[in-house]
Amino acid sequence: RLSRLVLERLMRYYRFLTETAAKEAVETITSGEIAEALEIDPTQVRKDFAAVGLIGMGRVGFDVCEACRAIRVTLGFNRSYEAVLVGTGHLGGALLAYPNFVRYGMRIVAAFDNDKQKIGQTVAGQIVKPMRMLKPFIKRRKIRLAILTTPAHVSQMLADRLVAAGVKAIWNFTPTGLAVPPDVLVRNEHISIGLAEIAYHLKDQAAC
Amino acid sequence: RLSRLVLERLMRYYRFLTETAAKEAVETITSGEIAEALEIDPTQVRKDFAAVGLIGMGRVGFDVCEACRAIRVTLGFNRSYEAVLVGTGHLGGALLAYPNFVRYGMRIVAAFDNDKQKIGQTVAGQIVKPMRMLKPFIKRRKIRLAILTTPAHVSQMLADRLVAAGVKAIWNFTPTGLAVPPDVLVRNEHISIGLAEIAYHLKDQAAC
Ligand SMILES: NC(=O)c1ccc[n+]([C@@H]2O[C@H](COP(=O)([O-])OP(=O)(O)OC[C@H]3O[C@@H](n4cnc5c(N)ncnc54)[C@H](O)[C@@H]3O)[C@@H](O)[C@H]2O)c1
Ligand SMILES: NC(=O)c1ccc[n+]([C@@H]2O[C@H](COP(=O)([O-])OP(=O)(O)OC[C@H]3O[C@@H](n4cnc5c(N)ncnc54)[C@H](O)[C@@H]3O)[C@@H](O)[C@H]2O)c1
Repeated sequence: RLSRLVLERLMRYYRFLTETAAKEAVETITSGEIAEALEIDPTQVRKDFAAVGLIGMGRVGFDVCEACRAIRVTLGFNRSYEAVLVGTGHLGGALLAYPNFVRYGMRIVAAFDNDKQKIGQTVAGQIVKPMRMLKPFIKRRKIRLAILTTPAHVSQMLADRLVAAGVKAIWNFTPTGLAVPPDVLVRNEHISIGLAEIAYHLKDQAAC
Repeated sequence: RLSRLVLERLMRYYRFLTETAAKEAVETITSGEIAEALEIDPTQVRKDFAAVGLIGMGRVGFDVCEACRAIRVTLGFNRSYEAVLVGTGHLGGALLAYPNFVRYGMRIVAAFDNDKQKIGQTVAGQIVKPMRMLKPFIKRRKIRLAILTTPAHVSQMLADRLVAAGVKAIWNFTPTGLAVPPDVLVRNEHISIGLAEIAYHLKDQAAC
């Protein structure tokens, strides 16, 4: 099994290779070129590529299409999976409106909220459904991923409902941790992580 | 200078230590306990702590308050800095509404948009200002950070305007890279990175 850090690096290679291949019709690329563009150690790049079955062709490097395919299959982007979103506020709306998730196999097929003013309205193309329809929808469509963009104080209660309905992964944007059974993955997103790099840079800046 | 990976780890330690200290009134903690909670190698934890001047007290570990303080100062969270936000749509609204940024020293003090329907309206407590006021506002308040939550096709043009106005860091939520001078930091956020871990987990899941 690959660790979270390896998976995140594979994703960064994948984004970089798909963008590079599309822009410049590049056929091969070396681990050195990837390492420089992504600020990753070149030995680490070769190790990660070997983990998905890619061996370099000496000085020429790697075949770009071959590398994209190997990463796609390893990460599971070649299969598509459906998701539901709970909490159609600001952040929920941005995720519903974002067109690029389908590149990674994910499609948001329904959105739920408990606010009477939102139910029945359209948010970024989805008609907001009431919470009583959540469990039957997940069971009927065999949904395995739920995206949680509700306030923090209701997130654990909602996670329990989602797990009971059969969900196997929760993409958690609320700032609190979630307790779930071992076969359910919680991926926590903390957008504020980026502030470490920003504050550190501005601190140095101020010094001049 | 600390690398981006070290800074991101320091931020994760900081969040963990502040949450732990607040919840359980814990006085000391060992690198092993931190490593287990955050899935980081314990030797790496000790190395990172040494980089901010923290030496463990043998079996007792580290003083929690002391560790928080050392990380705060290293990351620059002990100084506060103001930011402007450009693009008050879904994502911009979520960032304006998010109360926790002030814990890391950052306060969003103004929001700008070019949509006549949004200008003058209040979004998450901020009155949306027109774009012609962007440069004078940045110069007068000596703003050094701009948050970009506009569509991708206008982001480079806006980055140029922000740099010309004197901004030294751009927190970029648009899916395109930005070209800026060397003394300006661009921190790109790609929320979709989380899908690597999710798709990989669901791929395995499906196999059973
Ligand atoms: N990680 C970060 O850095 C970051 C950044 C921004 C926002 N957030 C978090 O994302 C979440 C959403 O933020 P937002 O600005 O979109 O908030 P919001 O208030 O705009 O949206 C929350 C939505 O959840 C709905 N809701 C509330 N209780 C519910 C329930 N019991 N069942 C179903 N729906 C319910 C509300 O009706 C609303 O539509 C919050 O937890 C916030 O802290 C995190
Ligand atoms: N990285 C990710 O995973 C991720 C996820 C969600 C959204 N996004 C990105 O975040 C950005 C915002 O997404 P959203 O859903 O909030 O979009 P949105 O359309 O709701 O908001 C965009 C805002 O920008 C404003 N705007 C457009 N052109 C402008 C200009 N020239 N000057 C000033 N303001 C201008 C619009 O009026 C609107 O208010 C997009 O680039 C989107 O791709 C990224």
